[in-house]
Amino acid sequence: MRSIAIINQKGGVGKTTTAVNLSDGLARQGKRVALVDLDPQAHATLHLGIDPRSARNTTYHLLTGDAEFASMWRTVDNGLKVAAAHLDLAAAEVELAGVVGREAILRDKLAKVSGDLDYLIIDCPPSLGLLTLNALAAVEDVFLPLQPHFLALHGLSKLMQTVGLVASRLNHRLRMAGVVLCLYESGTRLANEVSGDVEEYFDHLRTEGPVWEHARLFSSRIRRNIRLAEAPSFGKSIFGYDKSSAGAQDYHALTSEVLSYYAGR
Amino acid sequence: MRSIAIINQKGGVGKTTTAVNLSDGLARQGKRVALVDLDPQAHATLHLGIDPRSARNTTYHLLTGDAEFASMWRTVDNGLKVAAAHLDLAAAEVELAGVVGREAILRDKLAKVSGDLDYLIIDCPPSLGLLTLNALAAVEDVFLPLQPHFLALHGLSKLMQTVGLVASRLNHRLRMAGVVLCLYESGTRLANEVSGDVEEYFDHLRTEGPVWEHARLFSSRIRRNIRLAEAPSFGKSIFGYDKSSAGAQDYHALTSEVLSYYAGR
Ligand SMILES: Nc1ncnc2c1ncn2[C@@H]1O[C@H](COP(=O)(O)OP(=O)(O)OP(=O)(O)O)[C@@H](O)[C@H]1O
Ligand SMILES: Nc1ncnc2c1ncn2[C@@H]1O[C@H](COP(=O)(O)OP(=O)(O)OP(=O)(O)O)[C@@H](O)[C@H]1O
Ligand SMILES: [Mg+2]
Ligand SMILES: [Mg+2]
Repeated sequence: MRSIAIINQKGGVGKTTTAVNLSDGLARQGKRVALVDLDPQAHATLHLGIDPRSARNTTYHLLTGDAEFASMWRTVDNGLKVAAAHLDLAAAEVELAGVVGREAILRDKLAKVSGDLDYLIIDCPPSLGLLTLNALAAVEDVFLPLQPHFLALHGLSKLMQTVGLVASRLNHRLRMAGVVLCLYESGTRLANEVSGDVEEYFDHLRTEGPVWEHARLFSSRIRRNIRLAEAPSFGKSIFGYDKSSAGAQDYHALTSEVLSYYAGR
Repeated sequence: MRSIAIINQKGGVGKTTTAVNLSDGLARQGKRVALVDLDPQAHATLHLGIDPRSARNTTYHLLTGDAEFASMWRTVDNGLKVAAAHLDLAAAEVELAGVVGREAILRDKLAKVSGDLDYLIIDCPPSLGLLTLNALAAVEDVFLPLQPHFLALHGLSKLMQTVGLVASRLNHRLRMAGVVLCLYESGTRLANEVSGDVEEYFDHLRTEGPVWEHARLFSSRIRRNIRLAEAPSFGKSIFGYDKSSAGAQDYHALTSEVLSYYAGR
């Protein structure tokens, strides 16, 4: 099972949109895919038409209680399994404050489903707190959606520091897989310049150790496309909502690129 | 002194861009303005060309130590005063966990500068934690930047709940002033529909009590404009960077609307 954490502490950069559309993209290629929503805002859950309050078990119960993944899968189009989030997750950080091994809870539960899935993708909140740490301690690969705006690089080094710490102290298998440029405004100098800066940043980072040595800028860029913002209001991925849109093209390209990334490993 | 908290727990909706440009807009109208950065990411600070690490005192010291506002103002163009943030603020929530009256720290310090300023604007992080609570406990008015996308309304009621709680338990002067539509994609059905929904939401909310009775959708909408994203890389507000841009027009319109909002109160 390939396991991916979608992270970026910056808000509104395309984490959820990428988590949902990559998951459905892979499911449509016949893979057995699970999407795990670890954000108290539950936007990935809502994006696929699931009401967090209707879920008997959510990732809140997974982290703070005895619930296992098997008891919480909701299946949507194309066989895609979803582990719903709920606002109660916001309390998890406080509730788990004193618990030993509180960053490793997800990893133990993940291990039990790894035989049944090809891909497991975790959508994380815009923070580097306990929820994101659980994701990082549990998965093999980190995907980083990034909006090529001015302060994108500023947050990047802090983020990579966190990834490095988790890799050394909690999860030796953790690898930085790549950056996905999102909300890409084609033809603007800003997008062009920041993309170049990100490329350069990872060129240097690659020499720093095994966590980084295969990190790349995915060549598939997700352009700004209003269809991607409309899809959630229909409870669908971009493929379910408007297959011919630029947004669908871009996430299809990303899906193919991710499949060959894993084929080559 | 008019005091404004710029809040929205959703990430990347234009809080910082609005805080910075409204502050400079008001300063350029001859007002005595202070911008207080309460986000550990310090994007407002960086936007105006200030390095958080170069600041002797930051809002971290304000919240967790003895530092007062007077010791930390940095003055930028047009006499605009800035209280810089720093990543250490991320630890403030934990550090202040046991402290009595920890949501009221900012209010006490704000009171000491109210004589010297016309406007004080606080840029908040994308969360409803201790930092945002301090801002809400300290100010008179709440401004809500909102991107008219599908899940915008979903977060709105949770947000208003928080404002209501602070108003009743910590700050009887707190008022919901208005929503500023940001990242507005003109001509799209999504922006149109969500704006209509927001308008309707506040029409109903207005009958719920004094906190809400003057809440409105500001008529000035901030359209998507790449210049707004470029300005931070020059350490300037949109007015300092490109006065003729659509972004400058829109924030100028908002500034005028805010001035008449206060003139009429
Ligand atoms: N390429 C795109 N084109 C147009 N709209 C987009 C695109 N990608 C995302 N959006 C929209 O932008 C908003 C923010 O995206 P998204 O929710 O995926 O970001 P996020 O990083 O998950 O945010 P958060 O930090 O709050 O979890 C959403 O309303 C989404 O529908
Ligand atoms: N109207 C606009 N047109 C184009 N770009 C914009 C506009 N408003 C904001 N931006 C850009 O979008 C990104 C997010 O905006 P901003 O940082 O102001 O949001 P925020 O709500 O403060 O985010 P956070 O939740 O991370 O604090 C920034 O890179 C900013 O420069
Ligand atoms: Mg998200
Ligand atoms: Mg901000």
